[in-house]
Amino acid sequence: MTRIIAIANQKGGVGKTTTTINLAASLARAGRSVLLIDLDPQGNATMGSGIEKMELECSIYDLLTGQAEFSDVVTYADEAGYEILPANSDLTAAEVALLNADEKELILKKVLEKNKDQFTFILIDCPPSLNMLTVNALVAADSVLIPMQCEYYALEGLTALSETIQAIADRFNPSLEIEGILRTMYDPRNRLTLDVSEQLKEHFGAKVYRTVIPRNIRLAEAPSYGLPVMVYDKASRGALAYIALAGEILRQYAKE
Amino acid sequence: MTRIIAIANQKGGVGKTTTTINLAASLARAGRSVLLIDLDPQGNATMGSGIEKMELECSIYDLLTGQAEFSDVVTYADEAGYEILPANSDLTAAEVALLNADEKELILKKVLEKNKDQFTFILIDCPPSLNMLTVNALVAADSVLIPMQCEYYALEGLTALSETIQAIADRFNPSLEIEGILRTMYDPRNRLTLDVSEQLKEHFGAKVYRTVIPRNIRLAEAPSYGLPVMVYDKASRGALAYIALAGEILRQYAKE
Ligand SMILES: Nc1ncnc2c1ncn2[C@@H]1O[C@H](COP(=O)(O)OP(=O)(O)OP(=O)(O)O)[C@@H](O)[C@H]1O
Ligand SMILES: Nc1ncnc2c1ncn2[C@@H]1O[C@H](COP(=O)(O)OP(=O)(O)OP(=O)(O)O)[C@@H](O)[C@H]1O
Ligand SMILES: [Mg+2]
Ligand SMILES: [Mg+2]
Repeated sequence: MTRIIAIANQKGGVGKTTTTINLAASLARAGRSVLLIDLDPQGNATMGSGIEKMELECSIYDLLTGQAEFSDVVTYADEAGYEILPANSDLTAAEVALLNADEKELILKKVLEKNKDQFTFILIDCPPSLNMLTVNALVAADSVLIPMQCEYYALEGLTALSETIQAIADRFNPSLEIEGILRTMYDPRNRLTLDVSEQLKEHFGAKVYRTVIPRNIRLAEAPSYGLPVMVYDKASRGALAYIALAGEILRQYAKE
Repeated sequence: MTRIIAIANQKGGVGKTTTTINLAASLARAGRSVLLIDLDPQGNATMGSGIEKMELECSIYDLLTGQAEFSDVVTYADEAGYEILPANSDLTAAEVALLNADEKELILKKVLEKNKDQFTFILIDCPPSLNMLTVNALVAADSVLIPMQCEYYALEGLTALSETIQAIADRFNPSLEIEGILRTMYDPRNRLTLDVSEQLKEHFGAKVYRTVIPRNIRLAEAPSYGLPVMVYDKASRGALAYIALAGEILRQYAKE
């Protein structure tokens, strides 16, 4: 029973990639079979998983444009512990190519339908945009996990994101739901953080994860080694937080 | 003699908007006539300047698509002290519309040629992408100011950004140069920050501003009041840093 989760937020730098990598690694350590899909032409999730994006023979671009098979593109990120569909700047061409394709919002969904069964979790790292790549992720996904930096611009952008999710649910994907809201780079010493956190809980209630990801320099250092934080520094606050998040998510599924 | 500066970096959340607003306000306080152009459909610079993006009769979208005149769209942000071409989600449609237009990379340049003379500085806030909006900014600009968070993904993305700047200079805008590299959210206690900072200086030399913008919660709070930080809290480290940056930039022009 595969669960496809889009990690999305059009606000930049809120921790989408950091969350996708470290949640994927934590779920893999918990024994689940995980696929990470890098849907960002910047290829951050690819590099942060130890895959050199400049040396890819084929990437998710080739898969989306039908030029390569899933088995050609999927790669095992051995230190991270999950499979990955890697991305590089070729994907920029996809943003334009997709706009002219038939059923352009369903391309990723169709690719995944044929290939998802071997995985328990598929996590999709989205770019900071509500463009056709993110739309494809939201159409293909069962749910969306929203990393949220507890600051003004991110809170303000949540309205547009919620409207987009609703529009996609109405039109393409009626079962799409919010997996959860994850507070990232959380610093409880700030009045602003606490205020925004309060507003999130008022609006999203139990959807806001109890687990928060604290600001921890290890999370910023790990990708420079191409490692998830729990491989780079397993006792760090960042590692413990993402392992706790995986636990919170798995317990939600255990209840169902 | 108008100076048009694009504030660009395809990496999300590195402080583009915060820099555009606070540099614009600092230059205005130094007596210069400043125009801020919000080129991001997320409209952060618009909201952070105290302009309600949901209540705009017309926005930069209408200007770029020829549906409104410059004088209809330009608005004075009174507390901030500069003029602004505001943005809202209509601009998302522009990303697609522009792709089909003639000379699509020159649309903003042509608009500005007719209207720039009244301003000393025009600062353009770009979205976290190297899409057609950012391309328009780079084609229209005299120079690009790159805010840089001293962390791995931002450093890794600098290659793609430099290549894009070079490609645009070669093809459309031979006088395009790098105005400077601004280290943002700077925390000198981190080894990573210092390492990345060193690499920036090795690669970009004197282009790296001496002024760094420290991490300061006032910078994150100010936009929730629709104010630049020096209006919100003029003695804050964030305010002093952006005023110092404006000084460093103005001294460079004084030398020319
Ligand atoms: N909890 C944290 N503590 C410290 N640094 C963090 C934390 N989470 C992420 N970072 C760092 O902050 C920066 C932004 O995070 P990240 O790139 O994951 O965000 P993003 O939402 O994927 O950005 P983009 O919108 O550009 O895709 C990165 O340099 C990352 O290493
Ligand atoms: N020096 C700083 N200290 C503390 N917070 C900051 C600082 N600079 C920016 N911020 C906050 O960090 C977040 C990201 O900054 P900002 O939105 O300006 O980046 P951006 O590059 O414009 O992002 P995007 O790529 O989404 O357009 C915002 O919430 C902002 O208020
Ligand atoms: Mg990312
Ligand atoms: Mg911005």
